Amino acid sequence: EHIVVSGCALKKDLTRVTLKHVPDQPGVVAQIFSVVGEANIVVDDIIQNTMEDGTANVSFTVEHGDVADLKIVVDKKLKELGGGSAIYDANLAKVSVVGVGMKQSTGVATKMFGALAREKVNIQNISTSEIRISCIIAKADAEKALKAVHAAFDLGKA
Amino acid sequence: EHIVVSGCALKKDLTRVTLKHVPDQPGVVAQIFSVVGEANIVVDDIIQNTMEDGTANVSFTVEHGDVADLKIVVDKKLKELGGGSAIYDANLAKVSVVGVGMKQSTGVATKMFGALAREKVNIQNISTSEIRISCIIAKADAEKALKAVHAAFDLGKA
Ligand SMILES: C[C@@H](O)[C@H](N)C(=O)O
Ligand SMILES: C[C@@H](O)[C@H](N)C(=O)O
Repeated sequence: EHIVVSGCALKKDLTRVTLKHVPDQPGVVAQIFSVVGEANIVVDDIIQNTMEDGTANVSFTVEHGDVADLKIVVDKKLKELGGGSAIYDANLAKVSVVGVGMKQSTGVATKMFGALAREKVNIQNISTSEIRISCIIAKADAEKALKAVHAAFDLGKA
Repeated sequence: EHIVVSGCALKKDLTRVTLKHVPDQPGVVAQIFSVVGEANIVVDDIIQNTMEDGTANVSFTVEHGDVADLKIVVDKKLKELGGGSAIYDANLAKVSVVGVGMKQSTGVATKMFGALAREKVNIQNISTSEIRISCIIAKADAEKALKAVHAAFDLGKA
């Protein structure tokens, strides 16, 4: 049987920007991330869902740092775009399972979600790829979440 | 200067499930993906945003296949969970930029979004990792989107 999951990781210094109900039209995210980049803000993950009602929700994480600058450029751009509101949240952590071929391996994500659920850790954001499944959770849950995922995948053994 | 982007890819056979307003409580996604897995449905990407109002929006893609089975298990689980509605959409494509170290390289995502914006391609979902930035778009935009991204990153040259 393949060993698919090779490790887990925890990131505690991050700020999440949640943009609710931005206009779901071409050019919107190009403009938003363009001004964020011009302000020299380094973006970590980007997640977008469409609400299929003319609006979309975009979340992105940045390294802790100058949230004041971030707010200025994002709020200004949302005004120009004529829609959407921004919530800034720094009381977070990102717990990840790292491995290879994780999509073909059905059940890896479910196992991670189950481990967090058993510890009553609420999952706020999810982002997946072949090599990483990440969940954003409350900072207070960070250590408990890491332990739970570590145990669920037997990562303690060499 | 680093060559960060090594290629782009297009996936045209996928179905997206958009779950709007699911209860934002521990155990919810563990249950949803558990029943999806039990029905032998292979999940591709999972994206979740929190609405910070007690509900969350979860999108996931599956290989084209038995959407009928998928609907049965998902609709049943949402009823049990007491909240949320599901939209199933197969008229989609996923265009991706593939590379390494793409997060440190500010501007790769913005460049991709800009390329799609100039072609008036609407981005419905976004998911990013260090090795891949993926955008879900309308199937009708697939070829135009791939060409635009290919050109933006000069991928035609050997
Ligand atoms: C919401 C945003 O992604 C928009 N659909 C765009 O293409 O830019
Ligand atoms: C919405 C869903 O992710 C929920 N927050 C959970 O932890 O399962």
